[in-house]
Amino acid sequence: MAKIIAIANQKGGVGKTTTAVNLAASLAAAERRILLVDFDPQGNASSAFGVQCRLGDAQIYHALVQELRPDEVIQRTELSHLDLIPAGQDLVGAEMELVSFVGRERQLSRVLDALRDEYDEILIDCPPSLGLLTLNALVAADSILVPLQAEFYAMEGLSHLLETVDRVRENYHPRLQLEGIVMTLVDGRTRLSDQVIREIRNYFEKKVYQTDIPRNIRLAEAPSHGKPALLYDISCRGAQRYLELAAEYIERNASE
Amino acid sequence: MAKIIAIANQKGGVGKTTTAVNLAASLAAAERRILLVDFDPQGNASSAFGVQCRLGDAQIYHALVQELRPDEVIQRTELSHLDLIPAGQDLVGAEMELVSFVGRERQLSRVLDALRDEYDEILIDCPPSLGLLTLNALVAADSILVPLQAEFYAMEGLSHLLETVDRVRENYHPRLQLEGIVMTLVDGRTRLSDQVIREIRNYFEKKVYQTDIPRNIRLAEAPSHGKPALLYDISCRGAQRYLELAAEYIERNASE
Ligand SMILES: Nc1ncnc2c1ncn2[C@@H]1O[C@H](COP(=O)(O)OP(=O)(O)OP(=O)(O)O)[C@@H](O)[C@H]1O
Ligand SMILES: Nc1ncnc2c1ncn2[C@@H]1O[C@H](COP(=O)(O)OP(=O)(O)OP(=O)(O)O)[C@@H](O)[C@H]1O
Ligand SMILES: [Mg+2]
Ligand SMILES: [Mg+2]
Repeated sequence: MAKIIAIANQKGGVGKTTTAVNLAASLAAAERRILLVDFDPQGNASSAFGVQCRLGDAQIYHALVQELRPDEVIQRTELSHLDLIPAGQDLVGAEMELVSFVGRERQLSRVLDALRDEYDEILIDCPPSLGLLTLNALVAADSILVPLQAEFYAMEGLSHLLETVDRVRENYHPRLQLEGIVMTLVDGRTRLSDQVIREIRNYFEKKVYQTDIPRNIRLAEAPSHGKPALLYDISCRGAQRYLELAAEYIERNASE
Repeated sequence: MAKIIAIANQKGGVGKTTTAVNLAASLAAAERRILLVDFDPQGNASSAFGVQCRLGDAQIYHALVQELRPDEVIQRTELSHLDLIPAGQDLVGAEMELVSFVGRERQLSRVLDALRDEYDEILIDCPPSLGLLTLNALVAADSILVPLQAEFYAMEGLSHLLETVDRVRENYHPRLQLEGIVMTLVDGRTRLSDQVIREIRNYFEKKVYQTDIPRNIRLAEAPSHGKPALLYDISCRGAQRYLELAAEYIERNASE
């Protein structure tokens, strides 16, 4: 029975996709059976594996609006334990189309519940907004993992995000948990981020993962080769940190 | 008669708000009369001036749904030639509310047309998506300025953005121009971005501004003090480059 994790933060460019792709790949390397769901119309998690969805190609949109069955939109990747449900431009219209659906916030949950028995974890890469797509992801998920950059605008958005999580718990899904906060794009050269990270660790305590992800150019290069970092350059700091993050995730969830 | 410019790119975290805030401030320093419209529910352009919109405070949402007149949502800033229309959480719901409006893509245009005579330029900071809010901004605008980061995911999104601009021209607004592309977060230390920037300049030629914006930590620090960079630390490279960008914008538009 898979655990479903939404990787979400409405602030743009904080490392949601980079975390979804590399955490999924690292967990698969540890032989967990993983499904990565690209739920962002930008389709970045798909292109991280060299998959470009043209209009009409089987993708998450078609399962969402029930044109295809959930198992018909799954693709294999280079990693034996990692499958992908890609996204593309079709998803842009989904947000407007879903508005008039009955149970509009539960469509992704319906799709993913049908796949839970096949996987250990299902990771959802969310778009940079708190609209209907992210709402669907939060309703479908057992927990939310928040990639957080230690900069002013990103910090400011955190309280809105946590309020949204509270509202989802109250109105749709009482069991939604906070999986944790992962500090991303940590730039060792600046005092700003050191001070901010200390404050976050004090406030959120155990909820912040010990493993943080440093800024590492190889992480930004890997997607142009259609590979997660551990297949592009496993020796780089970025790939190593995501392997450590996966190990920490497994440890935190083993004790439950 | 103001020129209206949408600062847009659906890729998250590429410097839309940083460009909107600092270009607006630099143009105001050059004595142009500027209105900055925060059109992102995150409200980052508002907090860059120390303005926090609580639910119910007068903001762009209220003019959009006609609860307030356009002139009733304008605020002064520390800069005499720069006014701000702030945004806050009320705007989150606007996207879903607008779906059922007649002329749903023209609501912002209606609001800003009423203000055109008061300003030389009206800049719109857009959210990281191609939904109804960004569509409203593109329909209201005379031109679009695209902040572009020289990284794989951001580059990949550029073709979708330009396709969306073409669709807006065909269906809603034939006169929408491309103001230009501004290279942002330029990191001199990496080969990846040098190579990518050369390709972009070759392909888009004159459409790419000569002035690019380097990564400069002072630009990320300024918003936590509620000031644009030229008021926080005018001597830093970031503030200087935005002043140069404003000068290049004025030169490009003078010759028309
Ligand atoms: N630790 C890192 N080191 C270096 N570059 C990184 C790192 N994490 C992410 N990046 C790069 O920073 C940019 C933003 O990251 P990413 O696209 O993963 O963020 P996102 O939150 O998914 O963005 P969006 O809000 O658009 O979905 C990308 O170009 C990515 O390659
Ligand atoms: N030239 C720069 N040098 C250093 N930091 C920068 C620069 N430009 C932007 N930043 C920082 O990078 C982050 C992303 O920038 P910004 O928020 O302006 O992007 P955005 O495109 O508006 O993001 P969103 O998609 O969430 O609206 C912010 O923390 C900002 O302070
Ligand atoms: Mg992403
Ligand atoms: Mg922004």
